[in-house]
Amino acid sequence: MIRLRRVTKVYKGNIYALEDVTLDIEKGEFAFLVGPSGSGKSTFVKLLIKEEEPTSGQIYIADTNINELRKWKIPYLRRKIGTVFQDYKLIPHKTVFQNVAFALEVTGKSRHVIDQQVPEVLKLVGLGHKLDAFPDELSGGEQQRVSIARAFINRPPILLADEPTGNVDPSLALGIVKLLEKINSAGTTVIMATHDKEIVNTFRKRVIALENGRVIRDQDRGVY
Amino acid sequence: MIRLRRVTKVYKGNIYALEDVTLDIEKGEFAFLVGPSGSGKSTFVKLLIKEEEPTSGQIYIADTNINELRKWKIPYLRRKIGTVFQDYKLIPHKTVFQNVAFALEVTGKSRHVIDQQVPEVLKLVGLGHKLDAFPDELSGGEQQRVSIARAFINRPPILLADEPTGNVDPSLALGIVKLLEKINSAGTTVIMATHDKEIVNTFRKRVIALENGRVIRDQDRGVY
Ligand SMILES: Nc1ncnc2c1ncn2[C@@H]1O[C@H](COP(=O)(O)OP(=O)(O)OP(=O)(O)O)[C@@H](O)[C@H]1O
Ligand SMILES: Nc1ncnc2c1ncn2[C@@H]1O[C@H](COP(=O)(O)OP(=O)(O)OP(=O)(O)O)[C@@H](O)[C@H]1O
Ligand SMILES: [Mg+2]
Ligand SMILES: [Mg+2]
Repeated sequence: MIRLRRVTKVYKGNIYALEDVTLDIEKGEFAFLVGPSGSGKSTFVKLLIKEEEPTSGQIYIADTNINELRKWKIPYLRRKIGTVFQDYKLIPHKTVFQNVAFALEVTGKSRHVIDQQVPEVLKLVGLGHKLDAFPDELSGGEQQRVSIARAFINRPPILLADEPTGNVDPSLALGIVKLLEKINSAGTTVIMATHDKEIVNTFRKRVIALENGRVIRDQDRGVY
Repeated sequence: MIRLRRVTKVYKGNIYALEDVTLDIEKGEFAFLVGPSGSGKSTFVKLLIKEEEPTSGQIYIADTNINELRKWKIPYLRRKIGTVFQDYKLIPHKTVFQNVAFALEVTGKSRHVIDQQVPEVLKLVGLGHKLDAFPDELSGGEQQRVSIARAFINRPPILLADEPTGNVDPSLALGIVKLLEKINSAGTTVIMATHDKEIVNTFRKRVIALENGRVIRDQDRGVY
């Protein structure tokens, strides 16, 4: 489902954010992406949604070589991939409800479906009581949870979560990853970049470890 | 040094972010502030630097009642309190070096002192090689570390850190808190809001626990 072949990303100033990465992630897998700060996790995520392009190498998503994807097709790619960003990327002038509803509006869902599904998914992340709040009226962890709700409300085939539990307490973190596990058991391929050692060691999923842009370890049922 | 007397903060919509908080933090103490997402930790920090004002109650910093502080004096208050924000608040059009140098410029330090101290403090947080990078060219954890460097370069008497390790790996988190401990042993009062259970249980400092805006626990050498 997701295939990287010798993918390298060099930023200006000769910064090798990813170097010669080759790996496959099959449909329905759950993988943790771990590694020190600056090791390339967010870069990995950005390459998959074409927010950045590789310096060299090939990336295939569901058999499509995304290097060759025309610009006008990128929004369709991103609709297949729900993304929780490390910096949330919420729309400041829209409420919590509107931010999450937006993900359904762009796929043409009816008002009726939106009014039913948005509160439902926000309850799942514990924010049923914040529907009318604006992003700047939320705590850090609450903003993070809105970003999570928005990423999976469409039940996309792939869910990329870039450090989705960095700003929440351990019991809420557990709840979030259990939710990702539930989404995964429904068929969604889940890739979660994280620094949370406890979570990785608790869930024992595939662990892909990065260091200085290289994959140094890749284990099924791995530990941090 | 820091005294709160029956401090309550209610946001619009009747949200009690802090409720009837009374506590003292003495000069030179190190306290962890813990609690679930949305429990009031960031609100606590904002009240101390007058980014928000209490709905009721009194706040004293170094014997000054900050409720009565004139608006023009607020920058002087904030120079006494180095703050690491949960959302970093870096200046986008300034480099890493310039962002940190700014904290020294506003206290009138000479160019000579700035050119010597800025690289030094950035090396301490592992960013000696990123001086000329801009915030949007940094990883999440790197931006967090610039925010930390900027907060303590002035060796302020009080350091407030709002979740300074949320975006870094465990070994780097340990390094950061060890650095805060070193700053504390030099006389700085340190208050660190955190979700990191491991860190709190490792360092065994005073633990102030919030829940729904109330202090539910306050222990010396506490655990998460
Ligand atoms: N400007 C605001 N307007 C309205 N409500 C707010 C505002 N800022 C915070 N809140 C609410 O106040 C409560 C406490 O928020 P606060 O940011 O202090 O929590 P926190 O403990 O820092 O959470 P986290 O661990 O998620 O960062 C939350 O319910 C939040 O939604
Ligand atoms: N736009 C950019 N321009 C230049 N360098 C960049 C850019 N984005 C990232 N980098 C650098 O590439 C490297 C990898 O960054 P990346 O954001 O992928 O790390 P990360 O593993 O997500 O780190 P963290 O855990 O701190 O979020 C870092 O050295 C970073 O400074
Ligand atoms: Mg990152
Ligand atoms: Mg907070």
